[in-house]
Amino acid sequence: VVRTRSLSKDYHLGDTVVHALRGVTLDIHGAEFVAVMGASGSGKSTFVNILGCLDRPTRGSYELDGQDVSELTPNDRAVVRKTRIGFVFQGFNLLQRTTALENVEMPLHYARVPAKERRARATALLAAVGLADRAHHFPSQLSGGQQQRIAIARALVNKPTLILADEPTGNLDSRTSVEIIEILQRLSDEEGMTIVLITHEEDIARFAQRQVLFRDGRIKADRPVDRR
Amino acid sequence: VVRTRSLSKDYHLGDTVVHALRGVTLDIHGAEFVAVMGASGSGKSTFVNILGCLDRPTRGSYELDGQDVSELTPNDRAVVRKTRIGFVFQGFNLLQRTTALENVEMPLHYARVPAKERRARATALLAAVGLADRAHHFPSQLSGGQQQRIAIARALVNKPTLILADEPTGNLDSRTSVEIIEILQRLSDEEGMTIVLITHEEDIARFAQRQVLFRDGRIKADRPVDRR
Ligand SMILES: Nc1ncnc2c1ncn2[C@@H]1O[C@H](COP(=O)(O)OP(=O)(O)OP(=O)(O)O)[C@@H](O)[C@H]1O
Ligand SMILES: Nc1ncnc2c1ncn2[C@@H]1O[C@H](COP(=O)(O)OP(=O)(O)OP(=O)(O)O)[C@@H](O)[C@H]1O
Ligand SMILES: [Mg+2]
Ligand SMILES: [Mg+2]
Repeated sequence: VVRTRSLSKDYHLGDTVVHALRGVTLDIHGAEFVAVMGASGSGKSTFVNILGCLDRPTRGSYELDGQDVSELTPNDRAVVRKTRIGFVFQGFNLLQRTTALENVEMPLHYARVPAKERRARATALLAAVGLADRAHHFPSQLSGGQQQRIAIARALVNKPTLILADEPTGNLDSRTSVEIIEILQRLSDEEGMTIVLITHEEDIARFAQRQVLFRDGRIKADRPVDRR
Repeated sequence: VVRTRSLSKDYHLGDTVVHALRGVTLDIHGAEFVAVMGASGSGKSTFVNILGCLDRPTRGSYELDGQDVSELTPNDRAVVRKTRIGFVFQGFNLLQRTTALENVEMPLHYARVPAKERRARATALLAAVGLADRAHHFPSQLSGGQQQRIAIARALVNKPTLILADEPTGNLDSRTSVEIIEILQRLSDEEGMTIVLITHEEDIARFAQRQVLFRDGRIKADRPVDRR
C-alpha cells in the first residue's frame, strides 16, 4: 500500500535548516497495523503527513497503491486524501462551528454519499466511540478526550483503506484508549484497513503488529510485536 | 492554598443539562503535588479551570489563599490569574503569531517585569525544557511535543504559587515526560509551588504525593501516593 524510498524533509527557518526526515525508506503492506514511535521532534508527524498527501518531501519518492503520488495533480492528490485516507490529527482539527455529528459526516460529503446514508454511518460511529448522546454539541462543549473521539469517528466514517492516527489516545484514559484501539485492531483484522498509528504509549503500541522507531529523522528500528 | 466546598457546574445545552461537577469538596495545601485522574468527561478540566479563575461554578464556594474568589472583581480575578497561577492547557493555547521565546515571556509582561529580566528568565526556562535552539521559531514550526514544552515553560516563568497542568505530557515521549515532571517535583519540594496536575498516565501520577480520582463530576477517591 505504502512504499517510500529515501524520503527527506528539510525546513528552512531563516539561517537554520531543520532536517525533519533524513532518508526514510519503508514499506507498509495492506491490512498491516504499524505503530510509529520515537522521541519528541524525531520526525513522526512529518513522515505521516507525507503519507497522507498533506505535505511533500524535499527529496525521495512515495508510492501509494503502486502509484507515484508526486505525479498526481494537486486536485488528484486532494481527492486521494479526502476519499481514501482517514486522519486523526495531533490537535484534533475539528470544525468549531459544526456539531459533532456534522464533523463526523464531513468526509462523506467529499465522497458524495447521499444525506440519509451520511447521517446513518456518522450516527453509528458516534455510538461506537461512546458519544451518541452528544451528537448535536459543538467541539467547544466537549472535553478534550471527547473531541479526540469525534476525530477518530471522523477518520473512520468513509471506510478508508489507510488510517493515519497521530497520538489518537493522548487525551484519553486507559480504558477508553483500549476501546478505541480495539476498534482499530478489528478494522485492520476484519476489514483490511491499513493503520499507521503514532503513539508514545507502550501499552497502546502493543496492539500493533509492528513497531517502527524514529530517531532524529531516521528509522532506527523496525520490529514485529510478539503478541497483542 | 485551595479550599472548595460543594462546587457544582452545570452546562445548559438546549434541553439538556450536563452536570460536569456535582458537589466537589477539596482542600489542597501549600507545596502539595496533587495528581487529578479520571475517565474522559469526568469533570477534571472543568474543576481545574475553576481553580484557575478561568470559569465560575454554578454553585459552591472557592477560597484561594484564604480569600473567597467570587468576591473579587473581574479585574482582580484577572490579576490573580495572570500573576499567581501558571497554566498548562490541554490544547497548549500558544499565541501563533509570536515566537517560542515571546510566548514564554508573556506572563512576565502582565507582571510588569523589566525587559532584560523577562528575556533572561524565559531563555533559562526554554533551556530547562530542552528548546533553547528553537527560541525564535513560531508554534507552527514546532512539533506537538515541542509546543507542549513551550506551554510548560510559560506556566513556570512567573514563579507562580499554584500551577495547574492539564495533561502536560500527553504528547511527550516517556523520557521527556519524566524530565518535565521531575522539574515540577523539584519546584514543589524546593520552592514550595503547589501543583495540580491532570493526567491519565499512571507512571506520571506516581510522581505526585496525592491522587484524587474523579468520576461523573464527583471525587471518588483521595489517597496519598506510597512512593515516588
Ligand atoms: N463549555 C462546555 N459546554 C458544555 N459542556 C461542557 C463544556 N465543557 C465541558 N463540558 C462537559 O462537561 C463534562 C466534563 O468535561 P471536562 O472537560 O471537565 O472533562 P475531563 O474530565 O477534563 O475530560 P477529558 O479527560 O476528556 O479531558 C463533559 O461531559 C463535557 O462534555
Ligand atoms: N512546519 C514546520 N516548520 C519548521 N519546522 C518544523 C515544522 N514541522 C516540524 N518541524 C520540525 O521538524 C522536526 C520534526 O517534527 P515532527 O512534528 O515530525 O516531530 P514529531 O516526532 O511528530 O514530534 P512530537 O512527538 O513532539 O509530536 C522538529 O524539530 C520540528 O520542530
Ligand atoms: Mg508529532
Ligand atoms: Mg480535560
